[in-house]
Amino acid sequence: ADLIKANEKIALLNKVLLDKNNVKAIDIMGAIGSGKTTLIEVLCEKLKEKYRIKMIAGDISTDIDAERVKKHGVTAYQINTGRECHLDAHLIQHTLEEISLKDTDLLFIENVGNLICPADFVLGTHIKVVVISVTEGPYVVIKHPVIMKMADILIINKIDLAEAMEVDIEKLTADAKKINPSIKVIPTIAKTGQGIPELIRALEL
Amino acid sequence: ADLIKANEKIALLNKVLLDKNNVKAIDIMGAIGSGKTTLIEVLCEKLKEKYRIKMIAGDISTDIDAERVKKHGVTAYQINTGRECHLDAHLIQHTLEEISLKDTDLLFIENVGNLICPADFVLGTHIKVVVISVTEGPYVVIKHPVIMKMADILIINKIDLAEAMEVDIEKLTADAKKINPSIKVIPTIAKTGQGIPELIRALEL
Ligand SMILES: Nc1nc2c(ncn2[C@@H]2O[C@H](COP(=O)(O)OP(=O)(O)OP(=O)(O)O)[C@@H](O)[C@H]2O)c(=O)[nH]1
Ligand SMILES: Nc1nc2c(ncn2[C@@H]2O[C@H](COP(=O)(O)OP(=O)(O)OP(=O)(O)O)[C@@H](O)[C@H]2O)c(=O)[nH]1
Ligand SMILES: [Mg+2]
Ligand SMILES: [Mg+2]
Repeated sequence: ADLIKANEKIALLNKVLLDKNNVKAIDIMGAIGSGKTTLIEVLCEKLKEKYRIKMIAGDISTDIDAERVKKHGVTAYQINTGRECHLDAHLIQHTLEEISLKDTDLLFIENVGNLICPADFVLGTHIKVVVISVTEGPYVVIKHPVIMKMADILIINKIDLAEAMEVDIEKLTADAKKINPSIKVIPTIAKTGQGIPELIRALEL
Repeated sequence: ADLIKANEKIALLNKVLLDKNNVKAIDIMGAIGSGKTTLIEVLCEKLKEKYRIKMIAGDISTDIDAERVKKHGVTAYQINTGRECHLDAHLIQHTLEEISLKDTDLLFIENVGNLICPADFVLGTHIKVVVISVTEGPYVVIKHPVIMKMADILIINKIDLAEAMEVDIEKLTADAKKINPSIKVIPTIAKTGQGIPELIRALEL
């Protein structure tokens, strides 16, 4: 609880710094392999003409995600958290010191693949997104109420596999709205770009 | 680090108690929605004639998994961890007090859906299993070396979707063996029972 309070203080400082530099920051959380990086890749492709974009990737190990995003001509920074199951405001504060914020309009932060830990550690972003995949089964929303409550947008990805998984997207959406009535729910196929225009509108970009 | 040490002490006590009662315990960890409960359901169907089976399910919220397993005529206990991203030896110690161990041969423990936290909190089981799904993408093994190192068996589930996901099962297997040369890797389709006889042999059941 003390760790959470201390983290919130640093998150506020991060937000002040981002606002001072007119940088819009988006925290993209979600289950392991739900499609976070693919979504960021496709958003970079669609938005890099309009905004100067940078990205921070968090994983316990490897720099794979930052490297994937760099291929799209976007500056990306990788944080390895070691054994921590979430990014925290302090790690972001450090990385923000390396980034030229005055030359940045939009910052995507990809959190560690985990539906539990990131809920308790806000980073100081303007928008919080959670990505789940239909391949995780029908109970993934109701099983994770804490992260659903703190999210602004829920992306239900890999809907191309909904039929093979026998998962009902309407039911997942209803589950989310029951837990968090103001959450926006967007079904996507990150691989093909389906749902991305709607996501961009929801992100007000 | 102190928490991890303290947990190991209690885990040892759990193991002593299980051994005293001739109960074989298996910790089933894995990503969110990777197929842990489905695998336990199918193992219960195949093994309940041969062994007296009990199950403990861990989730931050809901009793869905314990209820699913009960439908197979197996006694199941649900632990809700609240905000904790993993089961721990202390929670298991408590639950073991409720279980009639002398009337039990085999205990399945389904850990919270998470590929990071459970690696640091052993429960006192005889076998540690990790379940991943091909739907999590090609990097899931190399991204989670800590849990791969401490596991005895890696189950690669949902191989029916490997083609749709363009994921190479051989590559995932090689990744695992590079991190942990003694790990046994078993591809499965929990939904249909494919790979289950091989899993039963690997579990020495
Ligand atoms: N079928 C299908 N596959 C997808 C879709 N979106 C992403 N994938 C695949 O899912 C796998 C995981 O995608 P990533 O973007 O790496 O997922 P992630 O959430 O960033 O994963 P981590 O950062 O490792 O937790 C990859 O093989 C992607 O190609 C989709 O809409 N449909
Ligand atoms: N296509 C396919 N789907 C599967 C397979 N095994 C399980 N599923 C489905 O995957 C979803 C999740 O399965 P579960 O058994 O609930 O997974 P879990 O790991 O217990 O999930 P959590 O406990 O919530 O982390 C369900 O819709 C299952 O029917 C498989 O081999 N192939
Ligand atoms: Mg990623
Ligand atoms: Mg389960």
